[in-house]
Amino acid sequence: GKSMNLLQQKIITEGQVLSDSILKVDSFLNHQIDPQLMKYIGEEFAGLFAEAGITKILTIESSGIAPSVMAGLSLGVPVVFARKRKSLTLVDQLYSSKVYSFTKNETNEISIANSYITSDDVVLVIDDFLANGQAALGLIDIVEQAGATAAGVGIVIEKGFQNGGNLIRERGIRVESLAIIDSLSDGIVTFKGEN
Amino acid sequence: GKSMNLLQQKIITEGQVLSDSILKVDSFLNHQIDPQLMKYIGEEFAGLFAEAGITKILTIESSGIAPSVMAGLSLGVPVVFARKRKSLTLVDQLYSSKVYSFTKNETNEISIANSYITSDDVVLVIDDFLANGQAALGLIDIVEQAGATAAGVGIVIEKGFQNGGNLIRERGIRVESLAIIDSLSDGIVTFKGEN
Ligand SMILES: Nc1nc2c(ncn2[C@@H]2O[C@H](COP(=O)(O)OP(=O)(O)O)[C@@H](OP(=O)(O)OP(=O)(O)O)[C@H]2O)c(=O)[nH]1
Ligand SMILES: Nc1nc2c(ncn2[C@@H]2O[C@H](COP(=O)(O)OP(=O)(O)O)[C@@H](OP(=O)(O)OP(=O)(O)O)[C@H]2O)c(=O)[nH]1
Repeated sequence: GKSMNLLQQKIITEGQVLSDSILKVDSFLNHQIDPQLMKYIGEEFAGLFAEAGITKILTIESSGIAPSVMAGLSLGVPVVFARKRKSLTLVDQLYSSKVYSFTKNETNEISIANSYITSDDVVLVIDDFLANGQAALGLIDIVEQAGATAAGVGIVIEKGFQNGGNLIRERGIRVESLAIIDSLSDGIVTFKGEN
Repeated sequence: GKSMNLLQQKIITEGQVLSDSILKVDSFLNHQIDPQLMKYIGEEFAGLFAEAGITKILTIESSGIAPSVMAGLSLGVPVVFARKRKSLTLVDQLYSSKVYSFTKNETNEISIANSYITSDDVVLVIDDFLANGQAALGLIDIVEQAGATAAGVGIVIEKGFQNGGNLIRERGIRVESLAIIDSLSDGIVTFKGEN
């Protein structure tokens, strides 16, 4: 079949399928980080959104930060990460959004200080995983509260068998995922387009 | 006086002195991130520790991630970030350390999966702020639990008027801080070496 890109190769060689719905990639994305891979990922996002007039990247702590900072480096724009909890200095006027967790059956609030996103911003939302899509929708909601433009969403790994991708695309927002997983059944990673 | 480096200039022009002991730099380090500045910071750390045989960088979520990933890119080594809370995939054997917060008067546990640090590792610990030093000491404790070598600590902003720097240096561990603040009194940032 088609040659696999570097990210897909890393998923196959280092990823661990924990269940039919969970892929563990702690060795290069979610706990240990491969900086050179992050740089490639950032350059990939930058290339995909090069013509979109991006002025800012929005992400969420913690795993979204590394891919976002590399994309921001390539695009020459700042990166803002939403906080899940109050921090020592997050004392300003905030944009907040509720994010529901199916796994935990609970709703949490994510926040961004309003000084870091304005209605002039053209925003690229970036995150590591796209699963149920609630975090990405929360970031898009913040973009809209600020009156800014959501130019699109960049995702490292999309689980195509979950609904997040549908939820965002049916709103007319562009989603670019560097790897799309069709299935994790029987301990096997199947990418979209493979059979 | 001496010419200021880029980081010091950003602190002076964008930093907000919130109290005699707290400097807010949310516009480029702790909430919004300036990727190019992070790249310079990473290159600075890489240069300082170029001869140390570093095999791994250890940091802690969230603000330590961006400077660490850029340092890891320059040094060509992986970055591992300690988790403050359980994550979906942090299910392995862990090294953990208790970290006391003076501000909150509480102790929390930070953890790293033991597969990501071994006794062969020569570790550079990196964090954004050095204040009371408890987080850095917790990371050093994890390095020692793993039987690895703590080559040193890289800090973006050290508050020299707090005890963290002393605590680490008196253990014979090298600390390299890119900016050292002697005082935040009267709303003014005074760097070490200025009067
Ligand atoms: N490794 C891995 N992670 C997955 C997978 N599917 C979802 N996640 C992540 O798990 C976390 C679960 O999020 P929840 O808010 O509980 O959402 P959910 O149950 O509705 O999916 C999120 O991490 P997060 O909040 O982004 O955490 P952090 O890593 O940024 O701290 C999400 O990115 C998967 O297949 N593999
Ligand atoms: N902006 C700013 N932050 C400071 C300053 N002094 C300490 N901090 C940060 O505040 C947080 C307070 O840590 P605590 O664990 O409560 O420790 P402490 O009271 O003993 O200092 C830490 O952030 P953290 O856990 O690293 O949070 P995160 O940003 O990584 O999420 C630390 O880096 C300061 O002068 N300015």
